[in-house]
Amino acid sequence: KIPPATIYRLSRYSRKLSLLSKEGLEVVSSEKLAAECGVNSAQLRKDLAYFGEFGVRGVGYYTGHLLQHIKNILGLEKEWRLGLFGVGNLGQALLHYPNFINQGYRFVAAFDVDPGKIGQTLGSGLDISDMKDIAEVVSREPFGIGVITTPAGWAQQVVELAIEAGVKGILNFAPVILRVPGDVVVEYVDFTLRLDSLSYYLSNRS
Amino acid sequence: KIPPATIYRLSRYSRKLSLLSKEGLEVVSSEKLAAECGVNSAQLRKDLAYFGEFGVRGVGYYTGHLLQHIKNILGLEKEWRLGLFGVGNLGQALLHYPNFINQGYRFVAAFDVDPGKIGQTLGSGLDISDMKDIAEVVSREPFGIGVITTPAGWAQQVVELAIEAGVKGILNFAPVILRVPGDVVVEYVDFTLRLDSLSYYLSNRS
Ligand SMILES: NC(=O)c1ccc[n+]([C@@H]2O[C@H](COP(=O)([O-])OP(=O)(O)OC[C@H]3O[C@@H](n4cnc5c(N)ncnc54)[C@H](O)[C@@H]3O)[C@@H](O)[C@H]2O)c1
Ligand SMILES: NC(=O)c1ccc[n+]([C@@H]2O[C@H](COP(=O)([O-])OP(=O)(O)OC[C@H]3O[C@@H](n4cnc5c(N)ncnc54)[C@H](O)[C@@H]3O)[C@@H](O)[C@H]2O)c1
Repeated sequence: KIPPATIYRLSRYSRKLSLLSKEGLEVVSSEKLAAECGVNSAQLRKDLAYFGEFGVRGVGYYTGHLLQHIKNILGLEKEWRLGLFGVGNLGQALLHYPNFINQGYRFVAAFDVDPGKIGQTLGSGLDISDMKDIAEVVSREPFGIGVITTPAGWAQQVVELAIEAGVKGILNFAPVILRVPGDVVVEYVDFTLRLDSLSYYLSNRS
Repeated sequence: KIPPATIYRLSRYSRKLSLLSKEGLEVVSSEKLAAECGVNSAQLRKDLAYFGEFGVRGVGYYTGHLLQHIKNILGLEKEWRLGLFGVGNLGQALLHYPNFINQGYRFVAAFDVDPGKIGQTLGSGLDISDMKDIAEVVSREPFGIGVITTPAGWAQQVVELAIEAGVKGILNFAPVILRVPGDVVVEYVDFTLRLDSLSYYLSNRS
């Protein structure tokens, strides 16, 4: 079993490799790639060793070749279709963000319960659908990952509706732990957790 | 040295304890608190043991008492003042979020370089300051934590200006690794990392 921290680091290696490859760097040493990603080179080699042997002794890694390998491992050779639940402040910031497309993520549906929002068309051409119509919208525009930006109190109910409609991956921004069946994967983005961690380290520095 | 994952879990325990305490629950068992936070009770007891003995044998934990202890450990008994750099889509969503105040975080300053934004007053009464005036604004409205929501290409330069003005804690949303001196603490919020992790698990399920 691969540690979750290794998967997060793979994502960082792939992002850095794609920058290096755009800059025309053909070969990169494990020391350089590690330093650019804020890790040590032993950690980088250990992470990659879970998936096979990619380096060439005395040369390093072929940038494009390693990038392609990591993208395949992460499942990024295909484009992921996303659906957003809760088109409020945060939801709109996510829908307006142009970089998701470059990284292989595209919003194909957005849902809300507010009558003032349902039926509106966003800048990207996306219509805001009614939560009531989720089954019908998903059958027309299927998506693999649901992004939850509803108020905390609604998140559990919304995730159940999304799962019922066939969604198996959830990126949750609401500050609640979601109860989901075993075949559904949930990732949390929690800003306050990060702020509390800053508070701890700033308060406990000697 | 306390593992970073323990600090993140402490933050989750404190959030859940404050909900339980609001509901009037005087005492809570380690099993119940652990289950509500999505961890096992041995992990919870191990996390708390780093900081002392809080449970009462046969009873569990006094909810209000444990909450106060954890808040003190995390440095949450005081209100943290925040400054935001880059009042764009994401920055505005953060500035409009009412819940940060309830958790002890208040934005006292916001900076941008866009002449169309500088001088505007936000709904919360906050003025958008010019990045050029950072030293003068920070001396008037000091803050301990800088939140970076500028484009990735500017993040390193902005963090250096913030540190020069005396800021020691950074919450960074830009997808770059920041180089900072040893006495500055940085936390990253990276949505794409989480999406890539979802992609990995969804692509590798048997
Ligand atoms: N904005 C931030 O900076 C921030 C920070 C941390 C956490 N969060 C979390 O992100 C979530 C969204 O925050 P926000 O600031 O965008 O809130 P918001 O109130 O601006 O937006 C919430 C949206 O969800 C919609 N909604 C309500 N019930 C729904 C349902 N059952 N189904 C579908 N849509 C529904 C509302 O109509 C609204 O459009 C919250 O859970 C919040 O705690 C936000
Ligand atoms: N919006 C999202 O959903 C999202 C998702 C993931 C990551 N991010 C990251 O968050 C950051 C902000 O994203 P956004 O969508 O809000 O971008 P945005 O373009 O909407 O906002 C950026 C703001 O920063 C300001 N700015 C530019 N240079 C500056 C400088 N030197 N000092 C101060 N302010 C400056 C701009 O004037 C603008 O107001 C980016 O780094 C982005 O990669 C955003």
